[in-house]
Amino acid sequence: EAVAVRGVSLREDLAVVRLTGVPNVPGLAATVFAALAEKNIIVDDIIQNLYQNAESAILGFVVSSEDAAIARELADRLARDHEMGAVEFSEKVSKVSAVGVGMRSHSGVAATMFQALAREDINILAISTSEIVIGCVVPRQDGPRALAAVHAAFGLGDAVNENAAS
Amino acid sequence: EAVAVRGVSLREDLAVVRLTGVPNVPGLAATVFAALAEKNIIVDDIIQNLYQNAESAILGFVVSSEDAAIARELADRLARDHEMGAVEFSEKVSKVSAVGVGMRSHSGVAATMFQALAREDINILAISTSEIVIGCVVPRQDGPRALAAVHAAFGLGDAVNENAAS
Ligand SMILES: C[C@@H](O)[C@H](N)C(=O)O
Ligand SMILES: C[C@@H](O)[C@H](N)C(=O)O
Repeated sequence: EAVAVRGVSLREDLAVVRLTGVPNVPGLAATVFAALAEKNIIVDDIIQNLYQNAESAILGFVVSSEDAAIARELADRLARDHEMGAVEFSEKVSKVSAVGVGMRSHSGVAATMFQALAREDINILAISTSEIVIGCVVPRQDGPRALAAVHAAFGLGDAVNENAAS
Repeated sequence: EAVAVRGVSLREDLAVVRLTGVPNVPGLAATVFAALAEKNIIVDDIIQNLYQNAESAILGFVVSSEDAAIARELADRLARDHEMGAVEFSEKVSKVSAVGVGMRSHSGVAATMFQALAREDINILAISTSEIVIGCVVPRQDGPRALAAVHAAFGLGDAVNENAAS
């Protein structure tokens, strides 16, 4: 619902690292993030679902482009040490976020946001939410267009590009 | 870092629906959420990662227990109509969320939160974040213990159970 969303922003220069086939046992997410913290890697979002009938998880996390290489190297090592599956990687991505109040009727707000992106033929690579934010990772070249489209879809004024020179 | 987290809360009576093998093409997330919105299903979190070398996605969403059956039925239909993979389902789950300011050094805050859960042998089923929230879905019976453990890990006072009678 248009009234629920009060702002949309774009964060650029990101990458997504995905650990696949993570055994679904307590302690693994802790191990992964202790390792990232120990390398001082700043993580923008953490996104996990189970799959393979809940035997495994896909544990994804978003980092800045400048930390991408070290994050990927660390992910490769963790995958080997803990018998995970392949490490997947999406480089050169951006994240567009819709911020609102009372977005618990997420399905309506999400539908509006995703439809705005679909109309622009923009592919949604990752989605992560909280009660007041819906964040969509898109290919870098589509970021500015995604920002404008989502802004317009919620009837808002000038789009805010966090990366634009002020 | 303890100073960054100002509160932890627990939301109970949830379920997670996971669409697997979702073709990674623009427009599918929009189709799924338009269908959920049309049935007035309230979605608590939306969690998506790509996998299978970015050919497909796992698109998960958290709903209340009372909407679980209708959400699952809808997911089954969408999976058939759009040639997705199996629909997976986690019933009887709760979500513990750490709320903070300046949590962009997520890896340290996340490590602390996940380690608190690991020490209690609590399995993390799903993770979704925004800039100020880290949310972990855990089995229902572990919710109250998860809340207490995360609270203590961040040096906070009385835990807030959103579901406790006031
Ligand atoms: C997959 C990973 O999150 C695991 N379930 C854990 O609790 O650490
Ligand atoms: C998988 C799904 O999110 C798809 N990438 C879309 O943009 O709709």
